[in-house]
Amino acid sequence: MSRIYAISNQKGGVGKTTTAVNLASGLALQDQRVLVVDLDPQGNASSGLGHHKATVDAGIAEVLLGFEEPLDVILPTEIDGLHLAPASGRLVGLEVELVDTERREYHLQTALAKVADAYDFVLLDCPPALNMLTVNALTAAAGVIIPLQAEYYAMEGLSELLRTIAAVRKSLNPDLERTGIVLTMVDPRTNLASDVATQTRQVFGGEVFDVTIPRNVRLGEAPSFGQPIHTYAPGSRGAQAYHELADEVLIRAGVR
Amino acid sequence: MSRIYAISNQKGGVGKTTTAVNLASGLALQDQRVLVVDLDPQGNASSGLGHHKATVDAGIAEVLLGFEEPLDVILPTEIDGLHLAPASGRLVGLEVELVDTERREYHLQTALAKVADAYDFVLLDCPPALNMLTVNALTAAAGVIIPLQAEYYAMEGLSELLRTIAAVRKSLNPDLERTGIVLTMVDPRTNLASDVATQTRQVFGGEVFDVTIPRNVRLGEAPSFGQPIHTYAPGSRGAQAYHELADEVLIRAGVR
Ligand SMILES: Nc1ncnc2c1ncn2[C@@H]1O[C@H](COP(=O)(O)OP(=O)(O)OP(=O)(O)O)[C@@H](O)[C@H]1O
Ligand SMILES: Nc1ncnc2c1ncn2[C@@H]1O[C@H](COP(=O)(O)OP(=O)(O)OP(=O)(O)O)[C@@H](O)[C@H]1O
Ligand SMILES: [Mg+2]
Ligand SMILES: [Mg+2]
Repeated sequence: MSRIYAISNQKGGVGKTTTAVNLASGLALQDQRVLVVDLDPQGNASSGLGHHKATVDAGIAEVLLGFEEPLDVILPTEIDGLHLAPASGRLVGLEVELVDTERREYHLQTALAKVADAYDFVLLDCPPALNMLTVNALTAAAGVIIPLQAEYYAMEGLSELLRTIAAVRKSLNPDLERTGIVLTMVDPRTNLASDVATQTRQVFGGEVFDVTIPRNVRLGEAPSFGQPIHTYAPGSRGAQAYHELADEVLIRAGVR
Repeated sequence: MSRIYAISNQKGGVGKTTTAVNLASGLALQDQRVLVVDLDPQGNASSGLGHHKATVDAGIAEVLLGFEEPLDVILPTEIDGLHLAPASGRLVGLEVELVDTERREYHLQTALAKVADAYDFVLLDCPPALNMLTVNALTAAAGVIIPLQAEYYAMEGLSELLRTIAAVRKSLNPDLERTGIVLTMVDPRTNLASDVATQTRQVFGGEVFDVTIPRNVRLGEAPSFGQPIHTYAPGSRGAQAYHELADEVLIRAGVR
């Protein structure tokens, strides 16, 4: 039984890709078979896992357009059991190409149904927009993990994201749940971060994961080596935090 | 003679809005008449200047759709001489509405031509995507100011942005220049930030503004009060850095 999670937040730079890549590696190190799908035209999750989009002939865009089968584009990574459906250059124009097609919101759901059983978890890295790529992710997913940067602008956009999730649940994917909110880039030395973190836990209670992801420069360095944190800096606070997040996700998924 | 600058980078969370709002206030404090246009459906520049999008009946989206004249939606801010064309809720669906219209890339250019002469500078805050709203901004602008976070993923996206600017210059706006790259959120204590900053200056030379915007928590706090940095924390390093950026922009614009 594969669990598909969308990692989504339309606010930019809140740690979606960093969470997708490092939660995936945390889960893989707990003997889970994991697939990361890079739905962001920037292709950061791809390069963060060692496959720069410029080197990718066919990726998830070609699958969504019907030119390739999912298994034909999936790549291995440095971590056993962790695979990637990469971004290719074609993803840049896909938004407009998808808009006029039949059942435009269901392309990803249909594609993933062909491979999901080969994985315990599928993580969908979303672009910073509530666009057709994100709607495809929310339609294909069983749950949404929301990275939330402990900053004012990030908090401001949360209600719009929750409205979009509710709208998708109502009209496209009745099983879509809110799996959890993970606080990211929290620098405990600043009042801003601790105030926002406290407020978020007050408002959302148990929906917020217990672990808080600290600001940790190793998380920013790892992508330049094409590695997740657990191979780049296994002893770092960033690696520890994403281990803990993987534990919590396993519990919420009912695997533990 | 009004100078229109797009503040653009498709990478999310690199400081586009923070730069648009605080460069605007830095210029206004140097007796320039400034208009900020919020083209991001998130509406961060609007709330950063004290006008939450939920309270806006008509904004730039209504102007681009032809329902309102620009002067009808422009709002004052706390700073004399600094005005805002805010985001409204309608901006969320505008991308799809614009795609099928005549001369879809020129709506903003046409709208701004009606008001630009009332301002010395017009700053366009762009969403984190190379979409129709961003293309409208690049078509209306004389120059592009590129906020660049000193991180690996941000560097990775730069070449795609430069290609898009070149494409717009070739087919839509022959006068479009690259005004400059401003390094943002630079924490001098980390090697990552200083390495990326050094590399950027080596590759782009004088195109990179001399001032580096440091990571400064005051810049993150100011938006929750709806104020630019120069009224929220005038003595902060963030305020000083955006003062210096305003000086450099005045020089590059030929005003100094
Ligand atoms: N906990 C952290 N500590 C330090 N740096 C981090 C942390 N999380 C993410 N980063 C860095 O911050 C930047 C933004 O993170 P990331 O790219 O993962 O966000 P995103 O939400 O995927 O952005 P986008 O909206 O562009 O897709 C990246 O350069 C990343 O390396
Ligand atoms: N120099 C800085 N020091 C500290 N915090 C900063 C700085 N610049 C921006 N921030 C904060 O970092 C976050 C990202 O900045 P901002 O929202 O301006 O980026 P953006 O590029 O406009 O994001 P988006 O892609 O979502 O539009 C915000 O919460 C902002 O308050
Ligand atoms: Mg990302
Ligand atoms: Mg912004």
